[in-house]
Amino acid sequence: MTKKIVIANQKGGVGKTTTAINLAASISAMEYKVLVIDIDPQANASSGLGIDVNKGKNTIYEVLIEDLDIKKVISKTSLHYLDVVPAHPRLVGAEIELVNMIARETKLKSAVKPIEKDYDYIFIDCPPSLNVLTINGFACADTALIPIQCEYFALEGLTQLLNTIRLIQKSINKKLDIEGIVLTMYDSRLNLSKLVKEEVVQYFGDKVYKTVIDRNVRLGEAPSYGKPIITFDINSSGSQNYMKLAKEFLKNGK
Amino acid sequence: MTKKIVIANQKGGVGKTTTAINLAASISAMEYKVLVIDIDPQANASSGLGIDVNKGKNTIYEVLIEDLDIKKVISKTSLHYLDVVPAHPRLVGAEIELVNMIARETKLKSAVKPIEKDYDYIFIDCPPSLNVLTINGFACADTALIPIQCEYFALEGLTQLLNTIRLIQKSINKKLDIEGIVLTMYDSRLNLSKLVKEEVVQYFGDKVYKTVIDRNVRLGEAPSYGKPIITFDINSSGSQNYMKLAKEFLKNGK
Ligand SMILES: Nc1ncnc2c1ncn2[C@@H]1O[C@H](COP(=O)(O)OP(=O)(O)OP(=O)(O)O)[C@@H](O)[C@H]1O
Ligand SMILES: Nc1ncnc2c1ncn2[C@@H]1O[C@H](COP(=O)(O)OP(=O)(O)OP(=O)(O)O)[C@@H](O)[C@H]1O
Ligand SMILES: [Mg+2]
Ligand SMILES: [Mg+2]
Repeated sequence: MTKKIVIANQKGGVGKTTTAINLAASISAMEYKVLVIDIDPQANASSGLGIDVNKGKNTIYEVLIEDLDIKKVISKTSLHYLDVVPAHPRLVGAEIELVNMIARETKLKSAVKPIEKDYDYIFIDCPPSLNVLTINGFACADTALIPIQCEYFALEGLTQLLNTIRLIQKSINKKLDIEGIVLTMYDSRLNLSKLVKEEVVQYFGDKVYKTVIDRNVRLGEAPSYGKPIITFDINSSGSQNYMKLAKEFLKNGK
Repeated sequence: MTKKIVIANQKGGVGKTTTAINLAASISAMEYKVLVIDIDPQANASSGLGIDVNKGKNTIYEVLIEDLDIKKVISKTSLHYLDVVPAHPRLVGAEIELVNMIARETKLKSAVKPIEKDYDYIFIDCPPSLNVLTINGFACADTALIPIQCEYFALEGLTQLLNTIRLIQKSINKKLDIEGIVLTMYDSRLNLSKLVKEEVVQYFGDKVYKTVIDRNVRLGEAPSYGKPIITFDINSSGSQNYMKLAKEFLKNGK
C-alpha cells in the first residue's frame, strides 16, 4: 500500500528539500520504490537529484496546469529505486493560473492516482508558503512530515502551520495525519539548538523523531553535484543521520 | 529625501528578516529616522522588534486589504529612531483577497506615500516567495537589497529573482534599482562559503557589499528577546557586521 508524505513548513530554509531528497534516497537504498515530487518553483529538489532544470522539458507545471499525464514527466535519478517528478520556475505563475480552475486544490491528488501503485513511498517537497501549491501537497498526502530548524523563528510559524493542517483535515483531506517532526541543523554546542529542541519535544511529544539531523556542511555541498548525501559522502554525519531517520520512519510505519 | 528599500529573495531562510531588523536598527542608531514595514505573514520582523503579534491589533493587513491609514499601525520599538509597521498571519489570505482588486500591486506604494517624508529610510521585509505581497514591496521601493546565504541552493534562485526584478522595472516600477547584494551566514572555515562568495562577486561585481555577515549564533538568539542585535549584544560579531554594513550602505547612498 503506497504511502504519500508531504514535507511542509512555510518557514523558509528549514531543511524541507534536504529532508525530501535524503530521506527518500535513504529509503530507496533499502530497496523500497520511492518517488520525489517537487512542487516548489525553486526546483531545488529537482536539481539536488541531478535534473537540469533549465532544459525545461515537461515538468509538474504541465501536469498541474495542462493536465499532462504524470507518467510523461517521471525522471530517473542516480539511484535505482528512486525517481523524481521535477518542478520548474514557471510554476511561480501557478497560483494565479489555478485560481479560477475547478478543484484547483486537488489537481495533484488526481494527477498522482494512476501511478501511486508503482511506488512504496511518495514524498512531496513544498515551497516556503501556504499557497495553492502547498495546499495541493496537503490534499494529496496521507501524512505530513514537518522539518523544524533549531532556530527561534522556526518556532514562531508552528501555530500557523498547525492551523492550516487542521483546516485541510476539516475540508479537503480528512485523513491527513502528522507523520512526524524532524529537528534539523542541530548544533549540540549551541544553547539555542538545545532550547528549541526542548520546546519542540514539549509541544509535540512522541511525534518528534528521536533522530536529530545535525548541521553538516556535506549536506550543503551535495546538491551542487546533483547527488543525495548517500551517494555524495556516505560516511558523513549528514548521511548517517538521514539513514537513521529512514529506519525510524520505516519502523513507525509498521 | 526618503529612500525606500525592499529586502527580497524568494529563497527561504537566507537572512532577509535578520538583515531588515539589524540594518535598520544600526542606521537608526546613527540618528537617522528609520521605518521597517513587515509584509510577511510569518511576521518575524515584527516579533524580532518586540511586537506581540498575537495581540493582533491593526497591522499591515488592515492597511492593504481594508485601506486603513498606515499612521494608525506604526509602532515604536526599543530604539528611539526606529519604528515598525507590523504584519500578522492573517496576511496569508492577502494573495487571494488582492487578486480581484484594482491596482493590487501598488496598494503598499499608495499606503506609504503620506508618511514617507517622516523617515529617512524605509525597509520592507518580504516573505520567501514572488507573490503579490513581494510584488507590492518591489513596486513601492526605490531599490532592492538582496541577501544571499552562502549555500549552493541560494545561488540557484538568483536568475528567477533577477527576472522578476526586470519584469517589475519594465512594468510597475521603472526606477527600481539594485541597492546591493549582501552575503549572509558566511563561515570562513567552510569551502562552500568561499565558493559561493566567489560566484556571487563574479556575477554581481561591485554591487556586492564588501561587508560580509558571518554566521553568529547571537543573531539567532536576539529575536527571542524581541531585540535587534545592537541592543541585545553590541559586542557580538553579528552586531559589528551589521554596523559595518550600515556604514557601507550609507556611504554608497551619498
Ligand atoms: N543539516 C544541515 N546541515 C547543513 N546545511 C544544511 C542542513 N540542512 C539543510 N542545509 C542547507 O541549508 C539550506 C536550507 O535548506 P533547504 O534548502 O533544504 O531548506 P528548505 O526548507 O527546503 O528551503 P526553502 O524554504 O527555500 O524551500 C540549504 O542550502 C541546505 O543545503
Ligand atoms: N548571520 C547569521 N548567523 C546565524 N544565524 C543567522 C544569521 N542570519 C540569520 N540567522 C538565523 O537563520 C534563520 C534564517 O534567517 P531569517 O529568518 O532572517 O531568514 P529569512 O530569509 O528572513 O527567512 P524567510 O525566508 O523564512 O523569511 C533565522 O533563524 C535567523 O535567526
Ligand atoms: Mg526547499
Ligand atoms: Mg523572513
